[in-house]
Amino acid sequence: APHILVVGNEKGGTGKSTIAFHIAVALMDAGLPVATLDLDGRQGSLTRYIENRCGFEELRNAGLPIPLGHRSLAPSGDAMADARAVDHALAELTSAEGGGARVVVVDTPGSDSALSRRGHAWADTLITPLNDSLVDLDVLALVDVQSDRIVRPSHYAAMVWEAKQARAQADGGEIQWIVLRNRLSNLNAHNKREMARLLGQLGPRLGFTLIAGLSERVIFRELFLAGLTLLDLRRAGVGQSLTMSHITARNELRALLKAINLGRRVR
Amino acid sequence: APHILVVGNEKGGTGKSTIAFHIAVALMDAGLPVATLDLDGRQGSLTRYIENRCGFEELRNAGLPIPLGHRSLAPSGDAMADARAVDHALAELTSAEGGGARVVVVDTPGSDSALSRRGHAWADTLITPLNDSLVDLDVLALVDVQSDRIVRPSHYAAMVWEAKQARAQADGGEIQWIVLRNRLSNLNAHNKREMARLLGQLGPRLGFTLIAGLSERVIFRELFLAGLTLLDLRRAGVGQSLTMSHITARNELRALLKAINLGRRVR
Ligand SMILES: Nc1ncnc2c1ncn2[C@@H]1O[C@H](COP(=O)(O)OP(=O)(O)OP(=O)(O)O)[C@@H](O)[C@H]1O
Ligand SMILES: Nc1ncnc2c1ncn2[C@@H]1O[C@H](COP(=O)(O)OP(=O)(O)OP(=O)(O)O)[C@@H](O)[C@H]1O
Ligand SMILES: [Mg+2]
Ligand SMILES: [Mg+2]
Repeated sequence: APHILVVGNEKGGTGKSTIAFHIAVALMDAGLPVATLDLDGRQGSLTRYIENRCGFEELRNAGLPIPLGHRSLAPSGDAMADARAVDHALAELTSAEGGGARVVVVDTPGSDSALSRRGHAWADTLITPLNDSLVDLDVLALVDVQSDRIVRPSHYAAMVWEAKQARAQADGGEIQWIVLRNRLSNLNAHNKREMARLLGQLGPRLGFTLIAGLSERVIFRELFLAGLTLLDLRRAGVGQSLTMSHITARNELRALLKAINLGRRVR
Repeated sequence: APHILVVGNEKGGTGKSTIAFHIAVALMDAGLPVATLDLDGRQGSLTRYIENRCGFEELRNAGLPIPLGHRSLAPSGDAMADARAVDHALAELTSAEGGGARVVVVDTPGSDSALSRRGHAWADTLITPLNDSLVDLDVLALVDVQSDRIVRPSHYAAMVWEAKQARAQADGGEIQWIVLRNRLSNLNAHNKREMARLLGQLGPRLGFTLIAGLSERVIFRELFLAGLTLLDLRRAGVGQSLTMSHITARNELRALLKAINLGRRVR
């Protein structure tokens, strides 16, 4: 069965679209047949990344890998219709006529929606990025200021739990949940320790694996207009060499890919 | 008439709630009668900030200024009812019985909603923060990769234009639109210049004033659990002294306040 990889977090601006795009490119780079699904159709950051990539490829003929298929869905106002649209898009993208993708990378909006909930319920792997910030942590769990302890899960954790239930009931399947610290800085040692500690406690309670994640690096965003990632820089048609910072960034991306267990069938 | 200050950007995680809270505290610090309205009731970051502040004040009796009133609205599913709820909340917060606020700071979600659109239509001042990122710029305007020029306005710019129309038709009033670069870093000179150039061109076209904004500083987020800002640190009950970085942060906040023209009547 194809592997559905969802990038989700109800908190805005945690890096969902950025990570969805970078994972899709990394998987294509590794030779896998990948399709992409944008469930944040109104904002469409992932769609824009892919349109920009196609535009760049048209100009430069650099041999850039492009997803086998891409769909973008925006809310229709009808929750049932939205859920059906998600099912339909996934079926299409993984069908032989639709491109035969074995992995579908799904981007979701930073808000609650029928499209997002349905997407989450299909996940084999759910990747949740967040900033190293107590404000971001708040959608996962409430923390008590006096004791610095976790009080209870918050609304996005509840949404993921419901998705896990939906998945289990649908086909007995499991969602592998990975939480990823994103936009990490070298500074603020105290804040970093605090986040690592709280997330470390939360993982076993909510059922997710914590991975170190990506640092704040302009290379993860400055190539947006060309739809490129640092992995594309050394291609013939692009022709840039990698700096030290790029190499560290590439290692961060590789560590992320390694943590995603795509399953033997896909490999 | 009371001054309605809306913090808006359909793009997620640009710093809306953080800035809404810091502006509210800064205005109360300056002695103004302030109320707060959270139109992102499901996520509730601004509400959580204020609840945490009240909790801290209960514990410590530090004499922290608290908003005269606070309301939180979440989508009801009925757009007309949502719009009426916004009107009602603003009327309540500015009424004598409701606290008599002369400034209402309104936080909005990082997504399109009836609550957010109605809030935008009431704005005297609209503050739009964004990251120094072409991905964030994309909701304001499409940029062509070959020419590095602005092609056309994007969906959030269109939403603001509609809000300006709604405001003009309602009472002939004007929305002062301020765009604020947030989470700025000292590094990445090329990217910073690029963003400054593109936003500089976009300002006159879309009708906003660009201000330099806030740097990425952990002091803007590490006090979330206590509902504090750096402006509170020197109060008797809190008793911390300011570091050099705090002083620079305070100057950034002051520059932001200065740029907001609250109008003679409020002062
Ligand atoms: N590791 C990183 N290094 C540098 N910039 C980053 C990184 N991750 C994300 N960004 C930038 O941070 C901002 C938010 O990222 P992104 O748009 O991918 O988040 P999102 O969760 O998809 O947001 P939304 O909730 O609006 O969909 C963007 O400007 C993006 O370019
Ligand atoms: N100037 C800053 N310095 C450091 N951290 C910041 C700054 N501004 C915002 N942040 C952090 O960035 C993240 C996003 O900020 P915030 O939640 O205020 O954005 P938002 O636009 O309200 O997001 P949403 O779209 O989810 O409502 C939070 O983790 C916040 O603590
Ligand atoms: Mg996104
Ligand atoms: Mg917010």
